[in-house]
Amino acid sequence: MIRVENLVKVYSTGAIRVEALRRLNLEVGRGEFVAIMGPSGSGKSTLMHILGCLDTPTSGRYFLDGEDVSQMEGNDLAAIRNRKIGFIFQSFNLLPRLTAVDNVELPLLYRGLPARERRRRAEALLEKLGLGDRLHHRPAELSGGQQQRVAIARALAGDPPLILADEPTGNLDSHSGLEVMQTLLEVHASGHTVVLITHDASVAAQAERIVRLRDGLAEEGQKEKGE
Amino acid sequence: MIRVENLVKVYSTGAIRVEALRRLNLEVGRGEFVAIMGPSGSGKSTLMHILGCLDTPTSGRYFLDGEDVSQMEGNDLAAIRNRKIGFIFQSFNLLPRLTAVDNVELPLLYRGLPARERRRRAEALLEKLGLGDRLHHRPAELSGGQQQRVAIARALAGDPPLILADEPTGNLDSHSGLEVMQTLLEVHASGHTVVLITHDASVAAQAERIVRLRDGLAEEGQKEKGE
Ligand SMILES: Nc1ncnc2c1ncn2[C@@H]1O[C@H](COP(=O)(O)OP(=O)(O)OP(=O)(O)O)[C@@H](O)[C@H]1O
Ligand SMILES: Nc1ncnc2c1ncn2[C@@H]1O[C@H](COP(=O)(O)OP(=O)(O)OP(=O)(O)O)[C@@H](O)[C@H]1O
Ligand SMILES: [Mg+2]
Ligand SMILES: [Mg+2]
Repeated sequence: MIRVENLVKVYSTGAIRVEALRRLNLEVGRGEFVAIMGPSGSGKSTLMHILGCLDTPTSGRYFLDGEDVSQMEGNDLAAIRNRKIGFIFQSFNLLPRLTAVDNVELPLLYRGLPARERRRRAEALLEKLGLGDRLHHRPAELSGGQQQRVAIARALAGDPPLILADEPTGNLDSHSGLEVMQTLLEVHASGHTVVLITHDASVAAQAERIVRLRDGLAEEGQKEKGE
Repeated sequence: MIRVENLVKVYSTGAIRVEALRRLNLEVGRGEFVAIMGPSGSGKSTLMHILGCLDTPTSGRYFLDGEDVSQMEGNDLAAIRNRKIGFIFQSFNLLPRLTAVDNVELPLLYRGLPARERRRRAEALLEKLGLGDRLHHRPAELSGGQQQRVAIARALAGDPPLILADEPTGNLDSHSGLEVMQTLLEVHASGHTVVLITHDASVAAQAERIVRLRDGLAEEGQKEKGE
């Protein structure tokens, strides 16, 4: 499903130049559940943004379902993103003026679902994540962990084939964290591909494989789960 | 240093009414290191904002150094906040147009320190937290864990007697998390009072005492460290 070849991302503005990804190679098979770990600043979120079609690499190739998206732009990239990818951001990125349920319905607008079906699905997901009594709160009226769970529900709402989760349990107590992992495991079991960044070894242990990043490079295949 | 009596906080806007804190009682002695744990949505950040003089309770009392601040407003509250409290926010709240080092210098402006001394202190703190090569990056040019460390440095810059840390290691790998805890333990050892919210039991274990919140109430004294 995902094949990344010699991916390079250089941030360069004014006096600043950072090589965030340095010829990174990675493959994720359709239906796999992969965890990505690595030190703060090692390039994980940068990689995720490229995988999520939210950013383009400086050089190198990214094949999503066999299609080279690394040179796509604007509307083409957005179309693929909306159809294929659910993204859980490290800092949530909820729309501040929309309620929880409206935030979750957003991906469903693109799919032409009728209003009642959008609402039903959004409510069901939020209830599953323990937010049934917070449907009409705006992000500023939610705790950190509640905002995180709204971001998760939004990513899953459209049932996309690829789920990218950047630190989905960072703000959650053990109980809510278990609920989230339960939900991701169910999504995976129903055939979806899941790539998850985490600093929590007990979360990573629930994936099928762990890829470790260090200084913009992936130690692919050298650090298998259980080693 | 901190005494909170029958603290109540009710959020009430339109159809929404949430009792976030429900007659909460808590004491923290000068120089103590207390961890606060509890489920997502149990009222931890709400309590922290009141302790940090960023919000006022609906009812109840908050004595900071023997002074009743629960009925203070505006400038008086701000003055106490700037002089006495360093706050690490769950979502960082860095100023987006300032660089890392400028963000960290901010609390020092209130103290009339000369520019060269402000810069020296800010740089020293950032270097200690592994960000010596990120001084001139703006928040959007930093990873999640790097932003978190800038927020920590900013809270410590003015050497305030009370440090309030809301999930300071949530976005950090184990190595950076250890560096942060090391720094907080040093600050505590030099006489400061530290109150820290965390979902991580291994972080809470480094405090002298753990207070557990559930549904807006503190189980004070019933769950001591090691029980
Ligand atoms: N402005 C608001 N209006 C209405 N309800 C609110 C508001 N802010 C917070 N709440 C609610 O108050 C409760 C306590 O929120 P708080 O942020 O203190 O939780 P928390 O313990 O810090 O949770 P977490 O571990 O997820 O960060 C939550 O259930 C939240 O939905
Ligand atoms: N716009 C930018 N300009 C310059 N440097 C950047 C920019 N965005 C990110 N960086 C740098 O690129 C590196 C990788 O950042 P990235 O966000 O991918 O790290 P990460 O592995 O997700 O870290 P964390 O675990 O802390 O979230 C970091 O060192 C960061 O400072
Ligand atoms: Mg990141
Ligand atoms: Mg909180």
